[in-house]
This record gives sequence, structure tokens and C-alpha cells, in this order.
Amino acid sequence: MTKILAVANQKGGVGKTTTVINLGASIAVHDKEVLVIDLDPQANATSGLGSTEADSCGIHSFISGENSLEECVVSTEIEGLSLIRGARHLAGTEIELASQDEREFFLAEALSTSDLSNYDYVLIDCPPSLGLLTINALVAADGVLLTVQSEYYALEGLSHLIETIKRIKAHWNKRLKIFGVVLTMYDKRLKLSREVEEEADKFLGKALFSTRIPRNVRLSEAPSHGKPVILYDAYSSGAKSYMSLAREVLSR
Amino acid sequence: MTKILAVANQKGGVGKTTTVINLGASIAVHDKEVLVIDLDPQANATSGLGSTEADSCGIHSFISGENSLEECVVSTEIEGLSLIRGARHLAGTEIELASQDEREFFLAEALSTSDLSNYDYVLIDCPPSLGLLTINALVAADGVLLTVQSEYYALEGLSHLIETIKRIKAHWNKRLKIFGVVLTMYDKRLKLSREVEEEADKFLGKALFSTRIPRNVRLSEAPSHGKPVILYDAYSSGAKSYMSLAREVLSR
Ligand SMILES: Nc1ncnc2c1ncn2[C@@H]1O[C@H](COP(=O)(O)OP(=O)(O)OP(=O)(O)O)[C@@H](O)[C@H]1O
Ligand SMILES: Nc1ncnc2c1ncn2[C@@H]1O[C@H](COP(=O)(O)OP(=O)(O)OP(=O)(O)O)[C@@H](O)[C@H]1O
Ligand SMILES: [Mg+2]
Ligand SMILES: [Mg+2]
Repeated sequence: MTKILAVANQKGGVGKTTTVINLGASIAVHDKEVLVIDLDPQANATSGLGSTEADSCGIHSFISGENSLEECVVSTEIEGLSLIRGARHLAGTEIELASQDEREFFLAEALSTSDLSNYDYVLIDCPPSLGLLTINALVAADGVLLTVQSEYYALEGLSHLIETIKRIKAHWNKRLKIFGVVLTMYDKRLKLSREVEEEADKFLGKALFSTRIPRNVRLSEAPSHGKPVILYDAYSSGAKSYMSLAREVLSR
Repeated sequence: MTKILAVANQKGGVGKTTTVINLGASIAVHDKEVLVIDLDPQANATSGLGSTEADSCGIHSFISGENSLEECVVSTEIEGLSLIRGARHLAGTEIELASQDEREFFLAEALSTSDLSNYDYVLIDCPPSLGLLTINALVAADGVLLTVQSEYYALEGLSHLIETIKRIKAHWNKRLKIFGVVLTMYDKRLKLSREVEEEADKFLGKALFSTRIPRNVRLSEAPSHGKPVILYDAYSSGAKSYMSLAREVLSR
């Protein structure tokens, strides 16, 4: 049974894209099939996986029903990791979608009429907002994977994000649940990191993955080479932490 | 003559809010009057300045014309630094605005009918997107201050942001210009930081401020105390760099 996970947080720069790319790659090397969907107009997951933005046969034409899943899917350097590419003009989609009926269901509709049986996991990279693109991801998903940066503002926004998830579950997607929460850019030497960890543990309990993603410069260098960190520097603390997270995800 | 600056970048987590709060405070201590407008539904600038979200008399009622500027402005712990508070339900505003006529002009309209003569600078904190809220800020502003994190994805998004600014200038706001670009979270020990600096210098030339904002943990601790860094730890490298940036801004 394919698991569709939205990787979301309206706070910007908290490691959503880095998690989609590297968790996706780490799951794929466990002999699984993973599909990454780049729903962010910045198209960072697309370039971080070495692909170029889609003029056609990308997320835009998939959501609108112009192209099928098979026409849009491209491969990456990792066997078992496939991608539906993002595009900058997706930013205009949000304003376009706003005036349509069923505007929250476009992605859910496109996925439910596609054959996902080849995939064990679908990871959706969301933009930093609670606008229509992220709402589309939450309506289409089975679960939400929250990335929480070990910083004050990131923690502050968490309750609002959880409220939004509850609202989406009540109105549009009964099966939506919080699949898990991962602390990113964690530095055990910093008091701030430990304080955020304590709060997140109290607030989230079992939903919090025990894997912490450390701040590791190799994670921020890898995208400029268009590779997941496991191909760029497999022995780095960043690569090892995403392998550990993949094992936790596979066991849930 | 009041200068209205939008602090913008669709890339998330690049230091927009940190710059609005700390540049604002550093300009204010040079015997200037500064107004911060929190246009981000996350309302981080509001909490980072020690204020609580506005139910009424905040950015929402100011933009809609329900309340005047004088009714919405609140003071902060820094003399000369005032604030129009943000609010979470602002996220719904973008979807609401989408169907209105003149939807790009709401903030410009509210500011042009207000008395700004008390203020030397107005700094608008933008959300991490190129949606209607950021467009409203760019239409209302005299200039844009871009914060660019010293990382690959942040640099990648720059050309798209500059294209958007040119489009806004051509269609809706003839006076809009790039006021300046500041590199944030700069770490001179990292090759990535130096590479981003080289690219930014080539791409932006004189628009690039010579001040670099270093990565400094005191900047990320200050918001949890609701204070600008100049009140939290005035001798930190973070505080000193924003004072240096303020001097550069005042000289432009
Ligand atoms: N654990 C980490 N250690 C060091 N750098 C990291 C780590 N995780 C992410 N980064 C870097 O931090 C920046 C922000 O990460 P990323 O772009 O993945 O966040 P995001 O939540 O997807 O951002 P946005 O909100 O803009 O979509 C990027 O430059 C990335 O390379
Ligand atoms: N120079 C710096 N050194 C260390 N930490 C920083 C620095 N600048 C910002 N931060 C921290 O990095 C995180 C992102 O910064 P900030 O929230 O200001 O970015 P933003 O662009 O406003 O984010 P968003 O896109 O979500 O609005 C925050 O937790 C902040 O405290
Ligand atoms: Mg991202
Ligand atoms: Mg911000």
C-alpha cells in the first residue's frame, strides 16, 4: 500500500526540501520505490536532484490533468527514486486555483486517478506557506511529516500548523494524520537546540522521531552538485542521520 | 522624505524577519523614527519585538481600511521603533484578496492615505512567497532590500526574484528599485559562503552591501526574549553587524 506523505511547515528554511531529497534517497536505497513530487514554485527539490524545471510534463500539467503520471515522472541518479518536477510558474497557480471550485482537491484528484502501485512512498515537498498548494498536499496525503528547525520561530509556528492539519482532517481528508516530526539543524552544543528539543518532546511525545538531523555543511553543499548527500558524501553526519531517519520511517 | 522598504525573498528562512527587527532597531538608535509593518501571517516580527498578535488594530484592519495608521501603531522597547502587528489569519487574506479588483494595491492605498511624515523609514517584513501579500509590499515600496542567505538554494532563487521586481516596476510601481542586497548567515570559514559571495558580487555589483551578517547564535536566541539583539547582547557579532548595516543604509 503506497504511503503518501506531505513534508510541510509554513516556516521557511526549516529543511523541508533537504528532508524530501535525502529521506527519499535513503528510503530508496533500502530497495524501495519512492516518488518525489515538487509542489514548491521555487523548484528546489527539482534542482537538488539534478533535474531542470519542467516547461511541460511537470507538476503543473499533472495537477491540471493535461499529462498523466507516467508522462511526468523522470528518473534521478538514485535507483528507485523518481521525480515529478516543479516549476516557477507554479506560483501563479495558487492565484489561479483560488477562483476554481474544488480548488483544494486538484492534487488529490490527480493522484487518485493515477496508478501508484509501483511506489512504496510518495513524498510531497511543500512551499513555506499554508496557502492552496500546501492545502492541496494535505488533502491528498495519508500523513504529514513535519520538519522543525531547532530554533525559536520554528517552534512558535508549530501549534498553528497542527491546528491547520486538524482542520483539513475534519473538512477534507479524514485519513490525514501526523506521521512524524523530525528536528533539523540540531546542534547539541547549543542551549537553544536543547530547549527546542525539550519543548517538542513535551508537545509531541511519540510523534517525534528519535533521529535528530544535525547541522552539517555537507547537506547544504550537496544541492549545488544536484545530488542527494548520500552520493555527495556518504560518510558525513548528514548522510548518516538521514539513513537513520529512513530506518525509523520504514518501521512505522 | 519617508523611505518605504520591502524586505523580501521568496526563499524561506533567509533572515528577512531578523533583518527587519535588527536593522530597524539599529536605525532607530541613530535618532531616526522607524515603522515596522509585519506583513507575514507567521507574525514573527511581532513576537520578535515582544508584541502579541493583533485581533484588531493590526495589519489586517489597516489594509482593509477599518483602522487608521494611528490606531494600529504600537510602540516597542526601542525608542523610535514602532510596529503594525501581524496576525495568523492574514494567511486567509491572500485567498480573499485574490478575487478582488485592485488586489495588488491594498497596502499602497492604505499607506498613501496615511500620514507617514513622522517616520524616516518604513520596513515591511514579507512572507516567503511571491504571492499577493509580497506583491502588495512591492507595489507600496520605494525600494526592495533583499536578504540572501549564503547558501546554494538562496542564490538560485535570486534571478527569479529580480525578474519579479522588474515586472512589478513595469506594471504597477514605476518608482520601485533594488535598494540593496545583504548577505546573511555568512561564515567566512565555509567555501560555500565564499562561493555565494563571489556570485552575488558578480551578479549584483554595487547593490551588494559591504556589511556581511555573520551566523551568530545570539541572533537566533534574541527572539525568544522578544528583543532585538541590540538589547539582548549589544556586544555580539550579530548586533555589531546590524549597526554597520544601519550606517550603510543611512548613507544611501
Ligand atoms: N541539517 C542541515 N545542516 C546544514 N544545512 C542545512 C540542513 N538542512 C538544510 N540545510 C540548508 O539550509 C537551507 C534551508 O533548507 P531547505 O531549503 O531544505 O529548507 P526548506 O524548509 O525547504 O526551505 P523553504 O521554506 O524555502 O522551502 C538550505 O540552504 C539547505 O541546504
Ligand atoms: N545571522 C544569523 N545567525 C544565526 N541565526 C540566524 C541569523 N539570521 C537569522 N537567524 C535565525 O535563522 C532562522 C531564520 O531567520 P528568519 O526567521 O529571520 O528568516 P525569514 O527569512 O524571515 O524566514 P521566513 O521565510 O520563514 O519568513 C531564525 O530562527 C533566526 O533566528
Ligand atoms: Mg523547500
Ligand atoms: Mg520571516
